[in-house]
Amino acid sequence: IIQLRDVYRTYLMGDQSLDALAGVTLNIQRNEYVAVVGSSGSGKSTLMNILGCLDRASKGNYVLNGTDVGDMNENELAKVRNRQIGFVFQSFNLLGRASALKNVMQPLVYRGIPIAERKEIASEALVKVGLGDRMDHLPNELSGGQRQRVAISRALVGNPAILLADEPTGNLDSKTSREIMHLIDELHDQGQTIIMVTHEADIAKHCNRVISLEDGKVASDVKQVKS
Amino acid sequence: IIQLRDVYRTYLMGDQSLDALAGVTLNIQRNEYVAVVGSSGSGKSTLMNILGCLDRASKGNYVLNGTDVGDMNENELAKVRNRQIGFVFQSFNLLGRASALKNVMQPLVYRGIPIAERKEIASEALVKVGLGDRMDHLPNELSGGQRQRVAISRALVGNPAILLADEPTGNLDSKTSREIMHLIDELHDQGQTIIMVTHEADIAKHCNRVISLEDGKVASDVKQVKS
Ligand SMILES: Nc1ncnc2c1ncn2[C@@H]1O[C@H](COP(=O)(O)OP(=O)(O)OP(=O)(O)O)[C@@H](O)[C@H]1O
Ligand SMILES: Nc1ncnc2c1ncn2[C@@H]1O[C@H](COP(=O)(O)OP(=O)(O)OP(=O)(O)O)[C@@H](O)[C@H]1O
Ligand SMILES: [Mg+2]
Ligand SMILES: [Mg+2]
Repeated sequence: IIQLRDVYRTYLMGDQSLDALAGVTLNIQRNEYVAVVGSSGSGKSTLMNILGCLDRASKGNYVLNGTDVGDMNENELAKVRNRQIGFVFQSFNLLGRASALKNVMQPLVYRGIPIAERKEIASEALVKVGLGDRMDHLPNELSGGQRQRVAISRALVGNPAILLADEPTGNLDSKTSREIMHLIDELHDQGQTIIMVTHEADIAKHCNRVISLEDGKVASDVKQVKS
Repeated sequence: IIQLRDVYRTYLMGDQSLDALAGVTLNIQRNEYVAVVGSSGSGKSTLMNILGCLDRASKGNYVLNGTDVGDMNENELAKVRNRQIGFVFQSFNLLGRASALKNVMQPLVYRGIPIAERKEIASEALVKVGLGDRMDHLPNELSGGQRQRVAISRALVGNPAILLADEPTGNLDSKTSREIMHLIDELHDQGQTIIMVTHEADIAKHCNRVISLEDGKVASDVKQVKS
């Protein structure tokens, strides 16, 4: 479902160039459950942004679902992002002036769902992550872990074919982390493809493949038994 | 050094009131190494913001270093914050338009250190957290964990009497986490007081006391052998 061929992402700073990704080649099959690991600054979020069509590769090829992403224009990319991909960002990226409920209702707009139903689906999603009594709070009226759970709900609510989650449990205590991983496991059981950046070994155990990045390259790529 | 007496922090939302802290009483001695734990939304960041003089209690008393914080005006509070306290925020709170270096130089201004020396001290602090080659990057040109390390450097650089760290290793891989914990341990060995929110058991092991919050109250307060 995902094919990367020798992908680079290069930043120019003055007269220096920095390769955040330096030649990444990867194939990910439908319904794989992939953990992306690596030290701070190794390129994980950069990789996720390219996979999620939020950023373009500087060099190389990205084929998603049979289509070359490099050929798509802004409208087509937006369509793919809104309909096929659910994204949990490392810094949540919630709409600051919208309530938790409105934030989770947002992805459903693109699926042509009427407002009353969007409200109902989004409320249920928030109850599922323990935020039933926080639905009207704005992001700055929520704790760090509550914002993270709103971001997770928003990513899961449209039942996306591909979930990209950048450190989904980074701000959560172990009990809440387990509840969140249960929801992500459920999405995987429904046949969806999961790609998750994590630096916690316990979280990576949910996956059946671990890709490790180092200095913008794939250092290792190992299949494992999901435990 | 820190005394809280029956502290409340209440938010009014429409006709409802929400107690983020609901009667917290605590004494923390100089040079203690305290972990604050508890589930998402239990009141940890609210407690840290009050301890760091960034927020005021709605009810109750806070005596810091013998002075009642409730009696201080804005100027006095700012003075305390800038000179006695180092703060690592859950969402980093870096100056968005300043480089990593300028961000880390900032706390030294309040200590009357001349600019050339501020630059030197800040550079060394960034090298210590592995960001020697990222000093001129702006926060949005850094990875999540790199931003976290800049925030940590900025909190440590003024050698504060009290370090308040809200999930200092949340976005860091285990190797980088160990390096950061080494620096925080060093600060403790110099006699400073450390209060750290964490949800990772390995991080809490560095502490000699664990305070657990639940629904805005202290659920347990246990001394332990630092391991
Ligand atoms: N401005 C606000 N208005 C209303 N409620 C708020 C506001 N800020 C925080 N809260 C609520 O206060 C409670 C405590 O928040 P706090 O940020 O202290 O939690 P926390 O323990 O740090 O959680 P986490 O582990 O998720 O970071 C939460 O339930 C939150 O929803
Ligand atoms: N806009 C930019 N300009 C220059 N360099 C950048 C920019 N954005 C990111 N970088 C650099 O690219 C590298 C990879 O960043 P990325 O965010 O992908 O790392 P990461 O693996 O997600 O790290 P972390 O675990 O800390 O979140 C980092 O070294 C970072 O400094
Ligand atoms: Mg990252
Ligand atoms: Mg918090």
